[in-house]
Amino acid sequence: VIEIENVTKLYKMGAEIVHALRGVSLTVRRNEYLAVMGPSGSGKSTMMNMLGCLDTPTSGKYHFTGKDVSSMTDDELADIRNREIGFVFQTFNLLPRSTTLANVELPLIYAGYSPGDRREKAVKALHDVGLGERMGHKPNELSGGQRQRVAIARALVNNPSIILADEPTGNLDSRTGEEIMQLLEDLYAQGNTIIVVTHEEDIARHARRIVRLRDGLIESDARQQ
Amino acid sequence: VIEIENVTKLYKMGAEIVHALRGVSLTVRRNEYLAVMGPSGSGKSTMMNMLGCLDTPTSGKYHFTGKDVSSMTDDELADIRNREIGFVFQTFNLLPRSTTLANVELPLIYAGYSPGDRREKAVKALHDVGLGERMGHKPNELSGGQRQRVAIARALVNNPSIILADEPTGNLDSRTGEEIMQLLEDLYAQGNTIIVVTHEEDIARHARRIVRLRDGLIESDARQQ
Ligand SMILES: Nc1ncnc2c1ncn2[C@@H]1O[C@H](COP(=O)(O)OP(=O)(O)OP(=O)(O)O)[C@@H](O)[C@H]1O
Ligand SMILES: Nc1ncnc2c1ncn2[C@@H]1O[C@H](COP(=O)(O)OP(=O)(O)OP(=O)(O)O)[C@@H](O)[C@H]1O
Ligand SMILES: [Mg+2]
Ligand SMILES: [Mg+2]
Repeated sequence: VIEIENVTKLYKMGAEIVHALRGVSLTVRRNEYLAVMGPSGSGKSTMMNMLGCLDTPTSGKYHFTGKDVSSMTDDELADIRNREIGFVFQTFNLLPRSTTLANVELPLIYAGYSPGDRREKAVKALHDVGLGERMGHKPNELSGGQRQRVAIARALVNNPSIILADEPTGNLDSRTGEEIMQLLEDLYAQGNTIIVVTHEEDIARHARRIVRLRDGLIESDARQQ
Repeated sequence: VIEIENVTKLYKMGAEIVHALRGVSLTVRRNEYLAVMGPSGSGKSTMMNMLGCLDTPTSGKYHFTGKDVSSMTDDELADIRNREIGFVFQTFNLLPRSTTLANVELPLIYAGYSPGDRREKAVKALHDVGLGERMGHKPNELSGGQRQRVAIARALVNNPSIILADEPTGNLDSRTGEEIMQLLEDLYAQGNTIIVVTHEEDIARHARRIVRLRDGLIESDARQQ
């Protein structure tokens, strides 16, 4: 369903060029569960942003469900981002002046749900991540791990079939982190496709395949258990 | 050097009251190394903000080097925050429009260093966290783990004797995380006082004492190895 071929990403910084990705190729089928690992700065978030159609490569190809992403219209891309893919950002990206509930309802507004249905789905998503008691809080009235969970709830609320999560448990204690991993495991069992960036081996152990990045390149890609 | 007694923190949210801290007491001597652990939302960051003189309790006492913090002048408090304590925020709090180098120099401007000395100290601090090659980047041109390391460098650049770090390795791979823990271990060996909030047991193992919070209360406080 996802196929990137020789993707590079370069940033020009004055006279210097930063090679965030130096040519990565990856094929992911429907209902796979991958963990992406690698040192800080190795290109994981950059690669995830490509996969989530949030950024474009400097060179290389990206085929999403067989179709070349670079030839898609803005509407087609917006549709993928809103309906097909749920993205949990490493830095959460919550709207600071909206409540937790409003933040989680946002993808449902784009998807055209009625106010009643939106509220119901958003409330359920928040309960699934243990935040039923924090729905009226704004992001700066939440703990770090609570904000992370709002970002997760928002990514899952529109029932996407592909979940891209960039360090979803980085701010969570082990037990809450396990609850989130159980959530992802259930979604995988329901036939969805999961890609998780993590730096913790315990978290990576839940996945069925581990892709390791180093310095903008894939250094290994192996199935496990 | 740090003594909080029966500290509470309440937030009024309309008709509800959120009890972030329900009465915590903690005594920390010079040259101690503590880890603070506990579930998401249990009050760790709230307690750290109290200790860092960044927030005031709803009730209870805070004595810093024997002196009652609530009776200090604004200048005395600013002095503590700038010279005595280095604080690594869970959400980094970097200035988005300044470069990495400028962000790290900031505490040195308040401390009255000359431009030449500021630059030298800031450059060294950035090399210590492995960011010598990213000094001209702005925060949004850095990876998540790189931003975290800028926040760490900024906290350490003015050689504070007390380091309060809220999840300093949450976005770092194991190896980079170990390098940061080694940095803290060296600072501890030099006689400084270290308090680290973490949710990872491997990170907590570096400390000599573990304080566990649950629901706004201290549930255990024990020395180890
Ligand atoms: N400004 C605020 N208004 C209302 N409630 C708040 C505010 N700030 C924090 N809280 C609440 O206080 C509680 C403790 O927050 P705190 O940030 O200290 O938790 P934490 O232990 O650091 O959690 P985490 O591990 O998720 O970072 C949380 O339940 C949070 O929702
Ligand atoms: N806008 C930008 N301009 C210049 N360089 C950038 C930009 N964004 C990212 N980079 C660089 O690209 C490299 C890869 O960044 P990326 O965010 O993908 O790393 P990462 O593997 O997610 O790291 P982490 O584990 O720390 O989150 C980093 O070295 C970073 O400094
Ligand atoms: Mg990243
Ligand atoms: Mg916190």
